[in-house]
Amino acid sequence: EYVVIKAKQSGVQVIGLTRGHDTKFNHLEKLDKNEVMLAQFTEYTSAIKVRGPAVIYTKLGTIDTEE
Amino acid sequence: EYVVIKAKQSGVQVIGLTRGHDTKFNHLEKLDKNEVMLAQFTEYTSAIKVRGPAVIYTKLGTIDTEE
Amino acid sequence: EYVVIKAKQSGVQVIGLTRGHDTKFNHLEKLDKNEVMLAQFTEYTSAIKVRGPAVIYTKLGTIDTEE
Amino acid sequence: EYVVIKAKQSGVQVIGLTRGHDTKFNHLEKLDKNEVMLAQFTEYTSAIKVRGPAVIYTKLGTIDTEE
Amino acid sequence: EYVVIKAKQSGVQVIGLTRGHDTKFNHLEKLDKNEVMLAQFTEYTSAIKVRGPAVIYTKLGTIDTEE
Amino acid sequence: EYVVIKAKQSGVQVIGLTRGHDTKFNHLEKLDKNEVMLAQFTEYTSAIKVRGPAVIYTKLGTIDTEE
Amino acid sequence: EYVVIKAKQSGVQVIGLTRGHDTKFNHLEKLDKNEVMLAQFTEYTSAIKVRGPAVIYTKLGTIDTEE
Amino acid sequence: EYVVIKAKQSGVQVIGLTRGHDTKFNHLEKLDKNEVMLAQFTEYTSAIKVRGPAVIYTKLGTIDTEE
Amino acid sequence: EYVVIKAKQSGVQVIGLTRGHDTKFNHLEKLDKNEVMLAQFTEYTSAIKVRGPAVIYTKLGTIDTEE
Amino acid sequence: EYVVIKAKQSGVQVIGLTRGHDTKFNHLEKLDKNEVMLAQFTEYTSAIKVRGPAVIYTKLGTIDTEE
Amino acid sequence: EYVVIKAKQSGVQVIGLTRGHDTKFNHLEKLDKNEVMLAQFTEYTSAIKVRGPAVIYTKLGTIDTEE
Ligand SMILES: N[C@@H](Cc1c[nH]c2ccccc12)C(=O)O
Ligand SMILES: N[C@@H](Cc1c[nH]c2ccccc12)C(=O)O
Ligand SMILES: N[C@@H](Cc1c[nH]c2ccccc12)C(=O)O
Ligand SMILES: N[C@@H](Cc1c[nH]c2ccccc12)C(=O)O
Ligand SMILES: N[C@@H](Cc1c[nH]c2ccccc12)C(=O)O
Ligand SMILES: N[C@@H](Cc1c[nH]c2ccccc12)C(=O)O
Ligand SMILES: N[C@@H](Cc1c[nH]c2ccccc12)C(=O)O
Ligand SMILES: N[C@@H](Cc1c[nH]c2ccccc12)C(=O)O
Ligand SMILES: N[C@@H](Cc1c[nH]c2ccccc12)C(=O)O
Ligand SMILES: N[C@@H](Cc1c[nH]c2ccccc12)C(=O)O
Ligand SMILES: N[C@@H](Cc1c[nH]c2ccccc12)C(=O)O
Repeated sequence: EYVVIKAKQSGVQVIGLTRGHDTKFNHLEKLDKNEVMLAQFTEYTSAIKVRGPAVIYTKLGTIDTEE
Repeated sequence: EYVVIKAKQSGVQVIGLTRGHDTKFNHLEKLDKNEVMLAQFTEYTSAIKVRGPAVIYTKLGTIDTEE
Repeated sequence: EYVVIKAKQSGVQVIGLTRGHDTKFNHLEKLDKNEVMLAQFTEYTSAIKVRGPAVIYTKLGTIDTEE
Repeated sequence: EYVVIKAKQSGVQVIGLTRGHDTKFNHLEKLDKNEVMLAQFTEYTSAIKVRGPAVIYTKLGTIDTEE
Repeated sequence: EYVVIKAKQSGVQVIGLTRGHDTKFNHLEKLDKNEVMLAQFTEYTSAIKVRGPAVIYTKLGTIDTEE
Repeated sequence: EYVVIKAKQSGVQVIGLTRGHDTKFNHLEKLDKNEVMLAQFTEYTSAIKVRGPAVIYTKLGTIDTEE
Repeated sequence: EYVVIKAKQSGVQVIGLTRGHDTKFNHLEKLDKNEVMLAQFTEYTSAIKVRGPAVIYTKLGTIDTEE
Repeated sequence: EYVVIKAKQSGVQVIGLTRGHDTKFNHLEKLDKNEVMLAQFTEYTSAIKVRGPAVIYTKLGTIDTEE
Repeated sequence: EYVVIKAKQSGVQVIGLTRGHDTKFNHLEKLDKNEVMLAQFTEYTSAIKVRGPAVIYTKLGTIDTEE
Repeated sequence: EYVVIKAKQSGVQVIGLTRGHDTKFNHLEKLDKNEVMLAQFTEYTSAIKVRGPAVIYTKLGTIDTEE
Repeated sequence: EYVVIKAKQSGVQVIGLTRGHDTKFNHLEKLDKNEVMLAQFTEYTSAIKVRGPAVIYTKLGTIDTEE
């Protein structure tokens, strides 16, 4: 399972949340304008938050965070 | 299995409910306006509640909590 | 396997029934108006009952309890 | 594998039949009008009977017991 | 794997035939008019016979025993 | 894997052939008019013969033995 | 994996070829007119030959041996 | 995984090539006109060659060797 | 996983490349005009090269080497 | 699971991010104009970033980084 | 998982990149005009680069490196 995040502008944040008993940030990736991140769910990451203007491609739909 | 929650306004709450014999909150994530959370069901989370104005994308349909 | 319950009004009850030799309530979750619960079948919950005005999204169809 | 039973009137009975060498009732759930039961086949339940006015949603079709 | 049998009239018989070296009846369920039985193939039941006026829903088609 | 045989007339024979090094009959089921048999392939039965006027529903097609 | 052979006339032969280092006949089934044989590939049979006028239903297509 | 070969004329050859470090013939089956062979890939056969006028049915397409 | 190669003319070569640390030829099969080879990927063959005028049928598309 | 990146111009960077507790670069591949990279998610790479003008083909959609 | 590369002109290079902690070339295959290579991802190859004028057939789309 992976998702795809494309930054429409610089400053997009893709945050991995820890799998397990606790839920805290394990990583914060900053994307510049037009950068694309393809990110899996993993043993370490069971939730993902996206902040900033981005298009997120998932199997459940495509989401423009600004619309 | 994951679902996607997009906050239409700030103050959306995504709550993980514990897997197991008991059912209580294991985590409460607050989303600001336009933030997107992609959340799996896990060893720790077997149910999820969403409060506040949001669009929830699932394989069973897309749900606008305000409609 | 998960299902999605959206409360049309406050007072919706989502009840988990125990997996196993016996069938009794393991949990009763109350939903307020517009709250959404995404609930899996689990090691502990092999049947679910829904009371009150709700829309239930399943892979077998979408059901409005009031229609 | 689960099925969905919606009671059109009060008095609907959802009966679990035992898996195994014998076939007898392991549980009888009564549904009131508009209640919905989502029920899996399990280690204990390998057949289900439905009595009374109900709509039954299955992957093989949707059945109105009164039609 | 399950099938669904709806009795059009009372007196429908759903018979489980034994899995294994022998083939004999392990159970005979009688259905009244409008009763529905959802029955799996199991460790004990590898064939099913249906007698009487019924509609049988299977993944291979829907069969009205009277047509 | 199961198939469905509906007898158009009495006298239909559904024969199970043995799985294994030998191929002989392990069972012969007679169907009366309008009786339906739902039969799996099993540890004991790796081929099935049908004699007499019947409709056979399989995932590869539906076959009327008389046409 | 199974295939279906319907004999259009008497004298159809369904031959199982042995799985393994050698390839020889393990069984020859004769079909009379209108008889249907549903045959799996098995631990003992990894190829099947059909002689005579028949319709063969497979997941790769339906074949009339006489056309 | 199986394929189907129908001989349009007598003299069709279906050849099994050995699985393993070497590649040589393990079997050569001759088909007469209108004979059909349904052949799996196996522990012993990882490639198949067909010579002569035949129609070959596979999940990747249907091939007439003469066209 | 298998592919199908049909030789449009004699002199087609189907070459198996070794699975593993090294990549060299493990086999070279020559096809005459109209011969068809159905070849799996195996423990020994993880890549295949085709030289000469052929039609190659794969799940990713059908390719005529001359077009 | 693999994705495909085609460089529209020289200078495209395909970066592998480490699977595990930490998230850092494990590899940076530079692509020249018109080069294509087909890259899997692996034991070592659980996220991929793409910088520069490229077309990225994924099962969730096709993305032109410049649009 | 395999992909297909057809060389439009001679001089196409299909490069296997190593699976594992390091990413370096494990093999470089040269294709002449009209040659086709069908290549799997393997224990040794977790990424593939293609240089030169080719058509690449993948489950994510068909790519002409020159367009
Ligand atoms: N630590 C949580 C993270 C999580 C995943 N899905 C969630 C849904 C809601 C809240 C938290 C979560 C877990 O692994 O289960
Ligand atoms: N603790 C419960 C949580 C739960 C999951 N699905 C439910 C449905 C209804 C009520 C509770 C639940 C369990 O793991 O089973
Ligand atoms: N305790 C029962 C609960 C149940 C599941 N499906 C049912 C259908 C009918 C009646 C009871 C049930 C079981 O695990 O099997
Ligand atoms: N005890 C039976 C119940 C059953 C399941 N499917 C059936 C079909 C017909 C009759 C009985 C059954 C069993 O587990 O096998
Ligand atoms: N005892 C037989 C029952 C059976 C299943 N499928 C059949 C088809 C034909 C005849 C008998 C059967 C078996 O388990 O194999
Ligand atoms: N005893 C044979 C029965 C059989 C199955 N499929 C067949 C096809 C042809 C002839 C015989 C068979 C076997 O198990 O393999
Ligand atoms: N004994 C051979 C039979 C066979 C299966 N598929 C074939 C294709 C061609 C020739 C022979 C075969 C085997 O098990 O492999
Ligand atoms: N002995 C070879 C046979 C083979 C299968 N697929 C091939 C493709 C090309 C050449 C040979 C083959 C193997 O098992 O791998
Ligand atoms: N020996 C290589 C062969 C190979 C498969 N796919 C490839 C792609 C490119 C280059 C070589 C290969 C391997 O097993 O991995
Ligand atoms: N080291 C992280 C990399 C990662 C994968 N998916 C992510 C999503 C967001 C942030 C980081 C990641 C992991 O394996 O889990
Ligand atoms: N050695 C790397 C190769 C690789 C696969 N996919 C990638 C994506 C980006 C960068 C490198 C890679 C690995 O096995 O993981």
